[in-house]
Amino acid sequence: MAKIISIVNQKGGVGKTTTTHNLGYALAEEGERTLLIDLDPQMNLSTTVGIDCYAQKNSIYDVLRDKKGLPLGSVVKKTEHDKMDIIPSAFELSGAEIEFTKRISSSSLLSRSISNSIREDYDYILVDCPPSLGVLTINSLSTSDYIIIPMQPEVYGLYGIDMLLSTYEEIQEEINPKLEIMGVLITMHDGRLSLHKEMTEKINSYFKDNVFKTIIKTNTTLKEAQSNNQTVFEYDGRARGAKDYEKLAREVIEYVKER
Amino acid sequence: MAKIISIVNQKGGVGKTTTTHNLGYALAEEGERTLLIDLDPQMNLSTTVGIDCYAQKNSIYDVLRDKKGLPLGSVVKKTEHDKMDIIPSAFELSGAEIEFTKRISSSSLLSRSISNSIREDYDYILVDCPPSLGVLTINSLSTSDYIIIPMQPEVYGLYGIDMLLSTYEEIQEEINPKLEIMGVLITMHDGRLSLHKEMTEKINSYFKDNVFKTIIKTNTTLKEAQSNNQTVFEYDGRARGAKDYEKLAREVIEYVKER
Ligand SMILES: Nc1ncnc2c1ncn2[C@@H]1O[C@H](COP(=O)(O)OP(=O)(O)OP(=O)(O)O)[C@@H](O)[C@H]1O
Ligand SMILES: Nc1ncnc2c1ncn2[C@@H]1O[C@H](COP(=O)(O)OP(=O)(O)OP(=O)(O)O)[C@@H](O)[C@H]1O
Ligand SMILES: [Mg+2]
Ligand SMILES: [Mg+2]
Repeated sequence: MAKIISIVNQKGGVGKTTTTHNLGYALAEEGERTLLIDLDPQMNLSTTVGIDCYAQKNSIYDVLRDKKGLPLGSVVKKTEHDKMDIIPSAFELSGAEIEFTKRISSSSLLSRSISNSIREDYDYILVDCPPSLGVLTINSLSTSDYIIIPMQPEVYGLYGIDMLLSTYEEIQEEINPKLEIMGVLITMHDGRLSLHKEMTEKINSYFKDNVFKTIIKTNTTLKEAQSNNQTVFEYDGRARGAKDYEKLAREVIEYVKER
Repeated sequence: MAKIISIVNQKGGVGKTTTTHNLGYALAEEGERTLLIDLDPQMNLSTTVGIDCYAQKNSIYDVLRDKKGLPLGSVVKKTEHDKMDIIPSAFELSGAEIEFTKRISSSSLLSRSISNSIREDYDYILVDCPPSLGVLTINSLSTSDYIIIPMQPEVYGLYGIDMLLSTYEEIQEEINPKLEIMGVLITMHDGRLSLHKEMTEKINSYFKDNVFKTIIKTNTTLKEAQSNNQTVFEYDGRARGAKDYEKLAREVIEYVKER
């Protein structure tokens, strides 16, 4: 049965998409069958993986709307890696905030569409969320086992965290009691900046055991790989970013095994 | 009469808040009376300016809901600079997406609350928008004269731009014909990266005259100033970031004069 992990932070530009893509690939490299779900209407993840979201006959939007009775499995697409698949985004998701909210069961559209057969096909399902705490992110949290919170070691990174934690607590109490925070992932860390050292200490003292040992360092190769529509592994496996996401994948697998 | 400028990009973490705060201060330094409006429920701008958003008796949320007949002027707060004021954010704005959408006039709540008297009090009104194209951003665009689009010279920066441009065209045609793009502002530019040179060329060839001559370079002092709840001008006026935002302020003033 697949473990479902939401990659969430309403703060923009903290590395949610970069983490979903590279962690997903690193898990696949470790032999884990991995499914990525792109719930962000910006479609960054889908575009990087090489999918043309406008060319889909049916999409995750149709599945969530549940008008055609489409199973989620019908919108899964293959990627370059034989152990990593993707459910691409759709531009109609940008209207989802407004459209889905009117429905009584608006927070459980995704959990109702993730069948047991999908869960059997994979070991991990990673969901890339948009930079907001709206209906799409809530759908992801409502169906997830775990949350990973990417966070830059900068002051704006810490400001919004209370809002995210209170949304998490609300969903855990009212909709999804099994949901737990797997950890805060420090991203784009630059060892030369004293600001980053200070903020990392603040994050560690605030979250204590809930911070991944792995820190993702700032690494230009990650950006270059993205402009080549690749993960850092495909672009240059010796790069700093590849080592960091490899380490993270092992830490995630270890965490799940111990549970 | 104040010129209203929306600082918009649904891509997260591109420097919207950093630009609103530092450009606002630079305009005030040039002698322009400036009002900042924080329309982002994350409240990053309000927190940096030193406002406790939870301590407000009435907020922009009450004004937009229009239940109490409160004028926008009643929620203006002073800042450290005598020529720069702010209308802080409110945590209730995070529910605004759902609550305001149901109202027929949901896109013009802000324009109906910006009275002529507010417009007479200022030369510039800058609106910091959240990382989405939802009802809050649409309200800002519906009442603005100009748009500034901060953009990182990275591939994810370019992916979502078509969605933003189509939203702009729709609002210009149906709600606000005076709306124009003042320019794309390249932010966090790192001269050492060939990727940034390449992407800057792509942005220039895509947007032609609609790109500011001023490029905001990546500058650690900007981040350090934020962790001190200051603009870069207050923290270290000689820094690279201060020079860049000063230049931008002059370019904005020049643009408005020529219109
Ligand atoms: N470790 C890293 N080192 C250097 N650059 C990075 C790193 N991680 C991410 N980036 C860059 O930072 C930018 C933001 O990353 P990304 O788009 O993954 O964040 P996000 O949280 O998904 O953004 P959004 O909130 O818009 O969805 C991208 O341009 C990406 O290339
Ligand atoms: N020129 C710059 N040089 C270095 N760092 C910068 C620069 N501009 C912004 N930053 C940093 O980048 C991060 C993102 O900036 P900011 O929060 O202003 O973006 P935003 O677009 O407002 O994000 P959001 O989409 O979450 O509202 C912040 O941590 C900020 O300190
Ligand atoms: Mg993303
Ligand atoms: Mg912001």
